Amino acid sequence: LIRFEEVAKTYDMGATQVFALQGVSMEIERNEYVAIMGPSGSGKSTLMNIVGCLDVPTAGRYELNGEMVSELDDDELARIRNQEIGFVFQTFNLLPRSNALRNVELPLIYAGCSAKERRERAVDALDSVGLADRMDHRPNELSGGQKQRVAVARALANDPSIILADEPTGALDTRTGVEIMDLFSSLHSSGNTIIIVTHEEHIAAYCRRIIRFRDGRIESDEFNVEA
Amino acid sequence: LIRFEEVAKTYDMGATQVFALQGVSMEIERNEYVAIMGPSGSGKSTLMNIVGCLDVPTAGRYELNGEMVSELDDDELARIRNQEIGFVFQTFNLLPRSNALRNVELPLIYAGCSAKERRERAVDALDSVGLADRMDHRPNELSGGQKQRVAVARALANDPSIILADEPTGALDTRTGVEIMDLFSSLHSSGNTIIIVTHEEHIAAYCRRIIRFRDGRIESDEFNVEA
Ligand SMILES: Nc1ncnc2c1ncn2[C@@H]1O[C@H](COP(=O)(O)OP(=O)(O)OP(=O)(O)O)[C@@H](O)[C@H]1O
Ligand SMILES: Nc1ncnc2c1ncn2[C@@H]1O[C@H](COP(=O)(O)OP(=O)(O)OP(=O)(O)O)[C@@H](O)[C@H]1O
Ligand SMILES: [Mg+2]
Ligand SMILES: [Mg+2]
Repeated sequence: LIRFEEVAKTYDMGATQVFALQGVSMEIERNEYVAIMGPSGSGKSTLMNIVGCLDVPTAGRYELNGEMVSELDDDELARIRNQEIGFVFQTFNLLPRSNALRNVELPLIYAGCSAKERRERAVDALDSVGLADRMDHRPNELSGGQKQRVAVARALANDPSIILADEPTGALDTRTGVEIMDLFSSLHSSGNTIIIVTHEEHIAAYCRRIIRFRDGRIESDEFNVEA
Repeated sequence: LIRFEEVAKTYDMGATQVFALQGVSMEIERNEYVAIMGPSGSGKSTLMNIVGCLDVPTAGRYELNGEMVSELDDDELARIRNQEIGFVFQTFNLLPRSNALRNVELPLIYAGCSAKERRERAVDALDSVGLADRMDHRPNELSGGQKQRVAVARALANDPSIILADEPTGALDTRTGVEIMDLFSSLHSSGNTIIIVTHEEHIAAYCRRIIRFRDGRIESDEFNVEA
């Protein structure tokens, strides 16, 4: 499914360079449930942006379902993103002037869904994250945790086969966080591939495999025997 | 120092109303170290915005250092905010086109500091949160946790007597989070008043008092004997 070979990402800051990722090689099979952990600035979000075809590596090879992603054109990348991948951004990226329902409908518009089906699926997704009573609120009319739950609902609306979630419970209290993780776990048991960035051990405990990063490199990659 | 009497905040959404805060009465003395906890959507950020003079209550009285805040004009409110209060927002609110150093210098420009002193204090503040090597990065060139640490540095730069921090460690790994809390604890022991919103019990454990909210009301208000 996902294969990285010596992937690197370097940012050129003029006088200096930042090595966000260095020599990353890993494979993630279909229907895996993986946690990505590591200190602040260690390259986790950079990795997720590349896996999700939102950014390209500076060096190395990235293969997704047998296709060399670095050789695909923009249209093919957009097709993969829209059909295969649901993304929960660390910074939410909600449209400020659209309400919660509209924000969740957005990926369904690209997928060519009818207006009626779009609304039904968006309502279901918001209900599944406990926001049935906040659908007509715009982002500045929602609390921090509510904004995060809208971002999770948007990632689920299109029923993607790969879910990439960057700190999906960071702004949530423990109980709300557990509800979101139960949602991801049930998506995992129906066959989806789930990759979650978290710095909380009790969230990573839901996953089957934990890959730890430090300074842009894989520090460890272990199966989680408790899950 | 801070006295709330039956403070309420209601948002009028047209057909419905949202009761973000209802009948909140509390007192916080100078040099207290208080944690605010509660589920997502329970009114924590709404409370902090009112305490920080960034928003006004719909009903009730708010007294700060003996002055009735609801009767002050905008200039007086701005003076209190700039001199007395350092604020770490839940959504960071960094200026996107300014680098980390410039973002931290910002409150010092309003305080009338010389350019030389401004730069020195901003460099010190960024160094104290572990970002000496990211000063010339703009927000989109920083990781999530690094952005949060810039927001913390900005709140400290002006050496305020009251620090209001809304989830100051939410995007940080445990070790970086502990470093930030040690910073707050040393500010507390030099006489500052610190109020922290968090949903993590191990962060609240640093504080001397824990006030828990539910559905816009105070559910409990206890001293933390371990601290
Ligand atoms: N501008 C607004 N218009 C309408 N409703 C609002 C507005 N701002 C906040 N709310 C509502 O007020 C309630 C309290 O929000 P608040 O941001 O204080 O919650 P919180 O306790 O900080 O939650 P979180 O832990 O998720 O950050 C929420 O239910 C939210 O939807
Ligand atoms: N556009 C950019 N230009 C320059 N440097 C960048 C850019 N984006 C990220 N970086 C740097 O790359 C490194 C990795 O960033 P990344 O966002 O992947 O970290 P992270 O592991 O997600 O951290 P966090 O847990 O704080 O979110 C950081 O040191 C960051 O400062
Ligand atoms: Mg990140
Ligand atoms: Mg909040």
